[in-house]
Amino acid sequence: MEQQERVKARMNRVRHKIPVLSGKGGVGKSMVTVNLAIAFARRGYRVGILDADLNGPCIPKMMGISDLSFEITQEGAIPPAGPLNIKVVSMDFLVTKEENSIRWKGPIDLSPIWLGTMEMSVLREFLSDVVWGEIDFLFIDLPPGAAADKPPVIAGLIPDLNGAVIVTIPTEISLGVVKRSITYARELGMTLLGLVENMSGFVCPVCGAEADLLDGETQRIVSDLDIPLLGSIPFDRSLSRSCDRGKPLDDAHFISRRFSW
Amino acid sequence: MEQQERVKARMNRVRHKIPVLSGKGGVGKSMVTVNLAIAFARRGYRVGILDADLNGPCIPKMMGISDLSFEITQEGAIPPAGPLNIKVVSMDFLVTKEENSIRWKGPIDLSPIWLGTMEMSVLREFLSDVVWGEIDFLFIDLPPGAAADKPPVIAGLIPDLNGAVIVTIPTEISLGVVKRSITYARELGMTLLGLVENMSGFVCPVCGAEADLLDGETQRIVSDLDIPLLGSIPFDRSLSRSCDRGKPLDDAHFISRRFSW
Ligand SMILES: Nc1ncnc2c1ncn2[C@@H]1O[C@H](COP(=O)(O)OP(=O)(O)O)[C@@H](O)[C@H]1O
Ligand SMILES: Nc1ncnc2c1ncn2[C@@H]1O[C@H](COP(=O)(O)OP(=O)(O)O)[C@@H](O)[C@H]1O
Ligand SMILES: [Zn+2]
Repeated sequence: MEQQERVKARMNRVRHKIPVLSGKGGVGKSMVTVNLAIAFARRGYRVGILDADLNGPCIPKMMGISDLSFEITQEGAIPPAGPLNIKVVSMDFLVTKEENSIRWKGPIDLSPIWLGTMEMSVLREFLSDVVWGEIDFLFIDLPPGAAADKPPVIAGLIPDLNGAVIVTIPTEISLGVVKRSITYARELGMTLLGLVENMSGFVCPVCGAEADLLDGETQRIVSDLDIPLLGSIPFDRSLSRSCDRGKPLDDAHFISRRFSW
Repeated sequence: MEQQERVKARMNRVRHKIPVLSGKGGVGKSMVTVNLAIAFARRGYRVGILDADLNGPCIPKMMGISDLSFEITQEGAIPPAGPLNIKVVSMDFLVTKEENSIRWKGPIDLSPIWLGTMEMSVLREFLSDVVWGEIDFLFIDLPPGAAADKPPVIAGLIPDLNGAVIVTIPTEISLGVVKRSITYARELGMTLLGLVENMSGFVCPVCGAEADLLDGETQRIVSDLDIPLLGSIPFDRSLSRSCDRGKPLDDAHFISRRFSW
């Protein structure tokens, strides 16, 4: 079967495919992807995560399964499962921990071209040769970036995407980049579910006051661009600890409730 | 003259070339580049910034000059200057604000290859055709990323680099990626000046307590990898405001003092 046919056959068994994107790196896109997947799995859905951020694949670590790997069978590659039986597919499973990234050994100025081509073929294989099984919600952690580079190309490899979730922090700089990626995503015909504002405030561990961390006006973007604000996540030490250690926050934690839309 | 010859001739007039890099995006690499340039310019040095992060060029905005541009002369392109006469060269000056990123109109899966090639040729032109003049310190804001992709390729285009500055935030995830980029940079023969830890703490605006924001042990990385810690920058609203508005912090601000090494 042609690779494209196999992608279609595998993706037909996935009911909803939700890309998670951000204009700039480091705004909490992977943290949001993981916590969304956990919130949906807790409600009984069959959930998967495709970590398409090939340069900084950190989903397996946030799910506590970075030392697992694929099981190769006749049927295809069976992905490892994390907490709540969430299936995870990531480049992180393909590299050994020491070198932990693929090295280009050819002429140095061809490396960006080689990397671009290789990334696309790895992603096509994730879609065509991984045994995803029946999945209700597949969350796709796209690499950071706006216009002409990777996110739209990767999204183009996956048939029938549903609405995308965009993650930002409330600074002018990050909101400026988000505006551009919203405009561009709409031009490509991607529907948008909404915006998640991360690091919206800080709860002081000494006196308990919730102080604003940053000045950016997310509300203005939400009304200017007519995109729903799905939730605001404060800066919280237990959240960064849960990502670092790969242990999901308790269901009752106030931040877990911010993800159950 | 061959392009490579022109690069050498221009770069011979720059005394110190200091790359600033980070494994992951969003850790404050551009903020550190801008504040380092300002600190050195305040001490009377002639300073330039090369914004080599082509996908998220935000140095002009942080320097308050995003509406300026190059002046094309016989001699070459004269870069705009920001506060303290710091020369800034950035892709941001080449795109119009609306579209604010270059769009690829060919077959969608060739876009990463085209982007990789185009980025390299834009950077070569920045190095060979910009009139830098006499510069004591040139800070180079490299794109985020570790191993095989852009940072090492871009660093390879510039002759005789001095020590590099690496920026991180104190989370296990970010420190893990930093470890890999330190190992890889050393393998490429790049000397390292040291590490800057950003978002190391938070000063509560209500009760004044400085609380730790994150758990990562930067101290452990500093001793394990034998790399000096150049400074720790807390999370501070006036700092994000100064980046968003393109107005440097006062010389007397406690954060400005953290940059005068
Ligand atoms: N609201 C938050 N509170 C505390 N730490 C956070 C928060 N959001 C993200 N982090 C931490 O910041 C780092 C970057 O987040 P990540 O999800 O990797 O960003 P991205 O995927 O956008 O690069 C991670 O170490 C994560 O644990
Ligand atoms: N210590 C800090 N305190 C407050 N805001 C910060 C701090 N460091 C960075 N920021 C803000 O976080 C955002 C990301 O910083 P930036 O320098 O663009 O990161 P990078 O270049 O690593 O992607 C910017 O909007 C900046 O203003
Ligand atoms: Zn307090």
